[in-house]
Amino acid sequence: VIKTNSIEKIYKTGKINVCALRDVSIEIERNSYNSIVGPSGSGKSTLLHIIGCLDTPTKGDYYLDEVKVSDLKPNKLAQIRNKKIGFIFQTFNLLPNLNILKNVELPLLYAGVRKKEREERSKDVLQKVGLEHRLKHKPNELSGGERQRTAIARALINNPSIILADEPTGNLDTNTGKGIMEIFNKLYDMGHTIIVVTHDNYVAKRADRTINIKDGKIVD
Amino acid sequence: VIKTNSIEKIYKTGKINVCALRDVSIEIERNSYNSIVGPSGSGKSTLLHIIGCLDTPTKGDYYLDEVKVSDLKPNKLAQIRNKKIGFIFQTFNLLPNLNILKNVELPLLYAGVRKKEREERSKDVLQKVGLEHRLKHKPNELSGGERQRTAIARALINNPSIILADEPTGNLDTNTGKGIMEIFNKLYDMGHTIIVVTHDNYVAKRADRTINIKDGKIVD
Ligand SMILES: Nc1ncnc2c1ncn2[C@@H]1O[C@H](COP(=O)(O)OP(=O)(O)OP(=O)(O)O)[C@@H](O)[C@H]1O
Ligand SMILES: Nc1ncnc2c1ncn2[C@@H]1O[C@H](COP(=O)(O)OP(=O)(O)OP(=O)(O)O)[C@@H](O)[C@H]1O
Ligand SMILES: [Mg+2]
Ligand SMILES: [Mg+2]
Repeated sequence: VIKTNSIEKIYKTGKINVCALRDVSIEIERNSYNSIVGPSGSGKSTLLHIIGCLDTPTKGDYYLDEVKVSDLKPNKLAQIRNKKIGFIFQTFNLLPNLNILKNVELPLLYAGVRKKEREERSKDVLQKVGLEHRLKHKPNELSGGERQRTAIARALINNPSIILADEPTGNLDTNTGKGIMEIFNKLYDMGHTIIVVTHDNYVAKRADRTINIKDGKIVD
Repeated sequence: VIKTNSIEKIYKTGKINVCALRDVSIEIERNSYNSIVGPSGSGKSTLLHIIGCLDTPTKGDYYLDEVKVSDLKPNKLAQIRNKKIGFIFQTFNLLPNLNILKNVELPLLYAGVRKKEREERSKDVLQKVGLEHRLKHKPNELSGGERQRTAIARALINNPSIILADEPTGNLDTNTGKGIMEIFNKLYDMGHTIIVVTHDNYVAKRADRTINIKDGKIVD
């Protein structure tokens, strides 16, 4: 379902040039459970952003469901993203001025779902991640792990076929983290495709396949 | 060196009232290595902020080096903080418009250290955490784990006697995390007092003493 062909990503900011990914070619099958591991700064988040249609490579091609995504215009890219992909950011990226009930509703708002249904589904997924007692809190009125779980809830609410998670348990104690892994397991059983970037060995081991990255390259 | 007496912390925001800590009384000795563990949302960051003079309790007293800190005015509190405490935030709290060399210099700037020495010491501690090749990057031009290491460098540059670390390895792979733990070990050997909030069992086990928190209370 996901196919990258010699992806290269160079960040160019002012005088700074950083080659974050070089010659990355991977194929990920539908309904597979994958983990991406590697040292800090090795290019994992960069790769996940390209797979998630949130960034474009400087060289190479990316095919999602056989469509050459690397060629698409921004609004077409956004459409595909909203429909097919649930992205959990390493830095959560919650909107600071909305409470978490409204933050989690956002993907449904973009999908044109009506208010009453949005609210019910938002409450439902927030209850799944153990945050039903925090619905009216804004992100800065939460603990680190509660913000992380809010980001997880928002990524899952639209039932996307592809779930991309960047360090989803980094701020969670072992038990709460296991609860999140159980949610991912259920989604995998229901046919979803899962890609988790993680430093947590427990999380990496549950994947069928682990992709190793070092200095922007895939290694075995 | 640190003594809290029946600390209570209630967050009051609009209609929301959350009791984050209740009746917390702990004593921490000079030159000890402590970890604080507990479920997500249990009050760990709240307790660390009070110990770090970044927040005040709603009830109870806090003594730092036998001074009743809970009574002090904000500017006196800031003085003590800058001199004695190095705080590593769970959310890093780096200044977005400064590169990391300048971000890490900040505690020395407040301490009145001259430009040339600030720059040398900043480079030195950034090299210790493996970021010598990223000095001119701003925080948004870094990976998650690189931001975390920048926050660690900034907390350590003034050689504070008390180091408070909130989930310092949450975004780091095992090897990079071990490197950070080595730095903490050396500081402990040199007489510093260390308190680490962590979900990482490896990190918690290295402490001489572990404080368990659940629902805002200390448990055994
Ligand atoms: N500004 C605030 N207003 C209201 N409630 C808050 C505020 N900040 C934190 N809380 C609540 O206080 C409780 C304790 O928060 P704290 O950040 O101390 O937890 P924690 O143990 O550090 O959690 P984690 O492991 O997830 O980082 C949480 O349940 C949180 O929702
Ligand atoms: N906007 C940017 N400009 C310049 N360099 C960047 C930018 N964003 C990231 N980098 C660099 O690209 C490299 C890869 O970053 P990436 O975020 O993909 O790493 P990562 O593997 O996710 O690391 P971590 O495990 O620490 O989160 C890093 O060394 C980083 O410094
Ligand atoms: Mg990353
Ligand atoms: Mg916390």
